[in-house]
Amino acid sequence: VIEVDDVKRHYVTGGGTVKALDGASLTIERGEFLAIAGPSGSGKSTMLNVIGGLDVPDSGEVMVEGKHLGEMRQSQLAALRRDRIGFIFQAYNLNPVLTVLENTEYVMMLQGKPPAERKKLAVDVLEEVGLGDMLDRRPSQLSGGQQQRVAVARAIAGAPAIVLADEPTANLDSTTGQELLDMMERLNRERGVTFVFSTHDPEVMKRASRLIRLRDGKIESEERRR
Amino acid sequence: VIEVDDVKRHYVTGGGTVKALDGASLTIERGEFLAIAGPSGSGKSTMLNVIGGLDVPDSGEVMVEGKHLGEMRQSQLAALRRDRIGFIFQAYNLNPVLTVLENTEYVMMLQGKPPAERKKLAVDVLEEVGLGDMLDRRPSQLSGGQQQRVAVARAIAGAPAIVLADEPTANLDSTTGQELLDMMERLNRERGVTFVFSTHDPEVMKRASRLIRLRDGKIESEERRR
Ligand SMILES: Nc1ncnc2c1ncn2[C@@H]1O[C@H](COP(=O)(O)OP(=O)(O)OP(=O)(O)O)[C@@H](O)[C@H]1O
Ligand SMILES: Nc1ncnc2c1ncn2[C@@H]1O[C@H](COP(=O)(O)OP(=O)(O)OP(=O)(O)O)[C@@H](O)[C@H]1O
Ligand SMILES: [Mg+2]
Ligand SMILES: [Mg+2]
Repeated sequence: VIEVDDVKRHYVTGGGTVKALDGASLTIERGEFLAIAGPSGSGKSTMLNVIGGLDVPDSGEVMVEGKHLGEMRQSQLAALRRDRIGFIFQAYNLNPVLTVLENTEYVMMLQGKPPAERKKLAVDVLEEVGLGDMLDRRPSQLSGGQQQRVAVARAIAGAPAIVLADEPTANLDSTTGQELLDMMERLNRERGVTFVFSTHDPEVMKRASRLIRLRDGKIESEERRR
Repeated sequence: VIEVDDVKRHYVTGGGTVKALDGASLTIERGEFLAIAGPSGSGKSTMLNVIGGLDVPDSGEVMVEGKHLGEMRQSQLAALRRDRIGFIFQAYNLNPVLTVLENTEYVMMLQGKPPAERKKLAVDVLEEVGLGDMLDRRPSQLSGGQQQRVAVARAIAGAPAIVLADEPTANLDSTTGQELLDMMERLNRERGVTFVFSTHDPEVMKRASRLIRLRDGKIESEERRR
């Protein structure tokens, strides 16, 4: 369902050229539960951004559900992300002026889901991540881990086909992190949602059915498990 | 060096009253290397904010180096933080318009350290956290873990008496996280810097000489190690 073909992405800074991705290729089947590990700065966030069409590689191809991202117009890319992909950002990127509930409903609203339906879906997922009694708070009234969970809820509330999660448990205690993984695994198993997540957490890596290791923008190794 | 006496801090939200800290007391000796653990939302960030004078409790007392924070004027509190305390925020709070080097030098500049000296101290600590070749970048040009390391560098560059670190390794791979802890331990051992950090990471907890567990705004348990 996702095809990354010899993708390169570099940045030119004052100090020189940074190769965020340096010829990475990856095929992800529908329904996979894939973890991307690697040292800080190895290209994990860049990889997720490129897969999700949020960043454009300098060379190489990315295909999602049979479509070449590089050939799509901005509006088509936006529609693909809105309808097919749920994104959990490393820094959460919640809208500070919206409540927890409104933040979670946001994408479903863009999709045109009716208010009653999107509210129910949002409330259900917020309860599942333990935030059911914080619907009316704003992000500044939440702890770090609570903000992270809203970011997760927002990405999965509409049960997208693909979830791209950038370090989804970084600010969570191990119990809450495990509960989140249980929920992600269940969505994966029961609804066939494809999960691709970056992580530094060995506990999260253990739960992946496949583990990719990045180093200096390249895929260093790969293991299949269960 | 730090005395927290029956501190309470609540928030009133639409949904009711949240007891972020609910009668917590803690004494921290000079030179300690103390970890605060606890579930998401248990009050760790609030505890650090109250110790650092960034937040005012509703009741109870906080004393830092013999001074009652509650009796100090804003200017005195600001001077205490600037001169005696280094703070690593959970969301880093880097200044987006300053470079990595400028962000790291910032507190030392407020302290009136001469340019040559603060630059040397800043460059040294940035090299120690592996960012020596990123001095002129801005936060938006860094990975999540690189931003976290700048936040650490900024807090410790001037070797403050006390460092309050809110989840300093959350976005770091285990190697980089261990290197950071090595550096913090060395500052603690060689220069007597007092460290108080919150964490979810069992590896970080293991390295603490004392571990406090919070739950629902109260201290649930405490262990001394080594
Ligand atoms: N401005 C606010 N308004 C209302 N409630 C708040 C506010 N700030 C924090 N809280 C609440 O206070 C409690 C403690 O928050 P705190 O940030 O200290 O938790 P934490 O232990 O640091 O959590 P985490 O591990 O998720 O970072 C949480 O329940 C949080 O929702
Ligand atoms: N806008 C930018 N300008 C210059 N370099 C950048 C920019 N964005 C990212 N980089 C660099 O690209 C490399 C890969 O960054 P990326 O964010 O993908 O790493 P990561 O694996 O997600 O790291 P972390 O685990 O710290 O989040 C890093 O060396 C980073 O400094
Ligand atoms: Mg990243
Ligand atoms: Mg916190």
